[in-house]
Amino acid sequence: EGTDVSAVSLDAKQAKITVFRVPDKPGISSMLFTALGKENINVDVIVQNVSKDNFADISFTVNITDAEKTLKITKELGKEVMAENVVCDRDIAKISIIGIGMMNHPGVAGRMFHALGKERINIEMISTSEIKISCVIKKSDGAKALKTVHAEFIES
Amino acid sequence: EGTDVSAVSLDAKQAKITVFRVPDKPGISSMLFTALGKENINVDVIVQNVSKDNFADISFTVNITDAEKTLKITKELGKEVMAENVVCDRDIAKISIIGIGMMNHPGVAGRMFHALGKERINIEMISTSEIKISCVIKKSDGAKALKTVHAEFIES
Ligand SMILES: C[C@@H](O)[C@H](N)C(=O)O
Ligand SMILES: C[C@@H](O)[C@H](N)C(=O)O
Repeated sequence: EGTDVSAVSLDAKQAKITVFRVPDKPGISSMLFTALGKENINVDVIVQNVSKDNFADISFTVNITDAEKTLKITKELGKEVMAENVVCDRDIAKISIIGIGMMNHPGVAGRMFHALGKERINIEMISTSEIKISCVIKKSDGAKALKTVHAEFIES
Repeated sequence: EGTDVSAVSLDAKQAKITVFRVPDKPGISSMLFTALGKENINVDVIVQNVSKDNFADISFTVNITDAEKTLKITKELGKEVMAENVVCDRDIAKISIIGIGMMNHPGVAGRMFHALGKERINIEMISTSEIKISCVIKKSDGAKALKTVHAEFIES
C-alpha cells in the first residue's frame, strides 16, 4: 500500500509543561529554552501554535523524572516574561509513528489520527517532522493508542 | 563543542493554514486530515497545542502552490466542525535545524531560538522531533534567519 511507516512508539514517561500567554515577540522562546538548557533539562517535544492577540502558548515535554524541577524553573521564567500561567501535566503519553518521507504521503497523518479518533482517544498536542508524527494523549489511553496505531500501520 | 546539528535549511515556499477553535474532542483531527489526504494535499508541519476551555487551534503548512485549494477545502471542513475561523498565511518561511539526537542536548533549542531572537526575528510556530527543530517565521525574515542560524551551528 506504499506506506512508509516503519515503527510505532509509545513514551509513557513524559510530562508536559505549558507556559500560557507569553508575549509573542522576539526573544521570549530564546530566554525560556536557553535557561532550561543551562539547567541541563532535556526537552523532547516543543510546540507553539500561532498567536492570537499577540500572545502565544508554548508547551514542551520532559522526562517525568524532571517534571518537578522543570515546573519550578519554568514558573520563575514565566514570571519574568509575565506569562499568565505555567502548568504541568503528568497525565500524558506520547504516541508516535516513524517513517521515511511520510510527509510526502498525503493521508498518513489522517490515518494515524483516525486510528486514535475511532477509539475515542483525544489528541491533546500534535508535533511533526518528515520522519515522525507525535501526538500527546492521556496516559491512560497509551496502551489503547499503541494497539490501534500499530494495527493501522504495522499489521495491515 | 559536541553539537550534533548537521544541517540548517530554509523553506520559503510554504503557506500556513490555521483552523481556529475546533472542539477539542476525539475525531476532529482525523476528519480534517483524512479529508486533506483524500484531496492529495501534502501537509508538512502540523502543530496543535493544548486546548483551553475545550477548544484547540490546529495549524499546518503546505506548499504555497497548494495554498488556495487547501484553504478552500479547509474552510468547508472548518464549517463542518464549527471552527471559529480558517485563515491562510502565505507570508511565511520555515527555518529548520537538523541533527542526530538533538533532543538529548539541552540547549540546542535555546541556541536556535537565541540566534533568531537576537536578530529580532519573531518565532510564529515551533514544531520538533529528535532530529529536527522547525520554526515558522515571516517570509521576509527568511534570509536573515538562515544566516544567523547557520552562523550559530555550522560555522562555529
Ligand atoms: C512566543 C515566542 O516564540 C516568541 N514569538 C519568540 O520569538 O520568542
Ligand atoms: C483538536 C483535535 O486534535 C482533537 N483533540 C482530536 O482528537 O481530534
